[in-house]
Amino acid sequence: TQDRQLVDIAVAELMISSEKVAHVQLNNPLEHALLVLVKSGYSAVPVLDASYKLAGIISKTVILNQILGLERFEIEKLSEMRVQEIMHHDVITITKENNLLDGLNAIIDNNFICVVDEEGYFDGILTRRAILKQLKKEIYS
Amino acid sequence: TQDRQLVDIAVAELMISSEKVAHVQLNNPLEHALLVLVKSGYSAVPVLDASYKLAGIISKTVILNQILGLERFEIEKLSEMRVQEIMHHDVITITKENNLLDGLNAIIDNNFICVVDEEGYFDGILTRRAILKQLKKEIYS
Ligand SMILES: Nc1ncnc2c1ncn2[C@@H]1O[C@@H]2COP(=O)(O)O[C@H]3[C@@H](O)[C@H](n4cnc5c(N)ncnc54)O[C@@H]3COP(=O)(O)O[C@H]2[C@H]1O
Ligand SMILES: Nc1ncnc2c1ncn2[C@@H]1O[C@@H]2COP(=O)(O)O[C@H]3[C@@H](O)[C@H](n4cnc5c(N)ncnc54)O[C@@H]3COP(=O)(O)O[C@H]2[C@H]1O
Repeated sequence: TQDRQLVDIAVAELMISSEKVAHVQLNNPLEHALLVLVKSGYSAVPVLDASYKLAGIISKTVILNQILGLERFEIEKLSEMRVQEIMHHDVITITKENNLLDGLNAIIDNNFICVVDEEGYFDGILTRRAILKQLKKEIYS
Repeated sequence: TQDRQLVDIAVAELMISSEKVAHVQLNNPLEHALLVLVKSGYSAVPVLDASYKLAGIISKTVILNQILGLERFEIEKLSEMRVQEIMHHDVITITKENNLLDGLNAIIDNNFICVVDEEGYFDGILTRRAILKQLKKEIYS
């Protein structure tokens, strides 16, 4: 019975839809990506291409790793390099029609999961917070 | 019945104990803290004082915000400033004797929760991943 409820909840009901998701573009310089991440406060955000298809994920860690030289932080690399060169390419995805249980499986090892349609267009993100809130609801009801 | 199981699981069983937790000291320069965060890959870690009591939490965002000047990233501030000056002071905590449900409530808005004893000594951290894995176990059994 508990199980039945969880598979009835679609990702679409829980996700943050694309217009509310901070993101960067493939060809942005790292400097812009780092600014977006610092201003938004997020540790990582999706990377989209010009047609709004999902291309990858970029994180503060990966940008900082790039500029961490042997002697100092090589700040000049931030304007020389592009998001596309260092982002994570293999991104786990799910669809709006998947359910909470599918999402739970994917979210064990990831802060958030990108939601895409069959053509790869970016629909939004499913966050750990959304899943935890729903599970807490189920537990207390 | 489901509820009973969750309140039976102590934080002690789920947490990452202190010796496995990456952390920094109150008086470390920001440069050291940023290196620990970049090398470990974590977005934020606990801050301890010299006697291993919990003092706060430091994140990449807060360090990067400090050095983000109007014109450029002010890298020199990294060696001039200390963790203590910019860390989050008001940190939510729980104890080893609390249970999973207490942890679930606290973890909705936080990536991890610090576990301390009555004197404030740092015992470990309870992560979202640990809670999600346990909830998944409960659901599938
Ligand atoms: N501005 C803010 N206001 C209130 N709470 C905040 C916040 N920024 C972060 N948090 C809290 O910290 C958690 C971890 O955020 P983080 O940036 O590491 O990791 C985030 C971030 O990488 C991404 N994310 C969340 N919302 C996003 C958005 N609107 N746009 C882009 N990425 C987002 O999904 C991850 C998991 O998010 P989740 O909500 O589960 O968990 C968030 C949330 O509980
Ligand atoms: N080196 C690594 N190996 C494998 N997976 C990794 C990893 N680094 C990060 N992850 C994955 O990314 C999630 C978010 O990590 P984040 O660093 O933002 O946020 C982390 C970090 O701030 C802190 N944390 C976790 N383990 C820690 C440790 N051993 N020492 C210090 N802080 C830790 O707790 C937060 C939540 O961790 P959680 O495990 O729930 O969730 C982790 C985990 O699923």
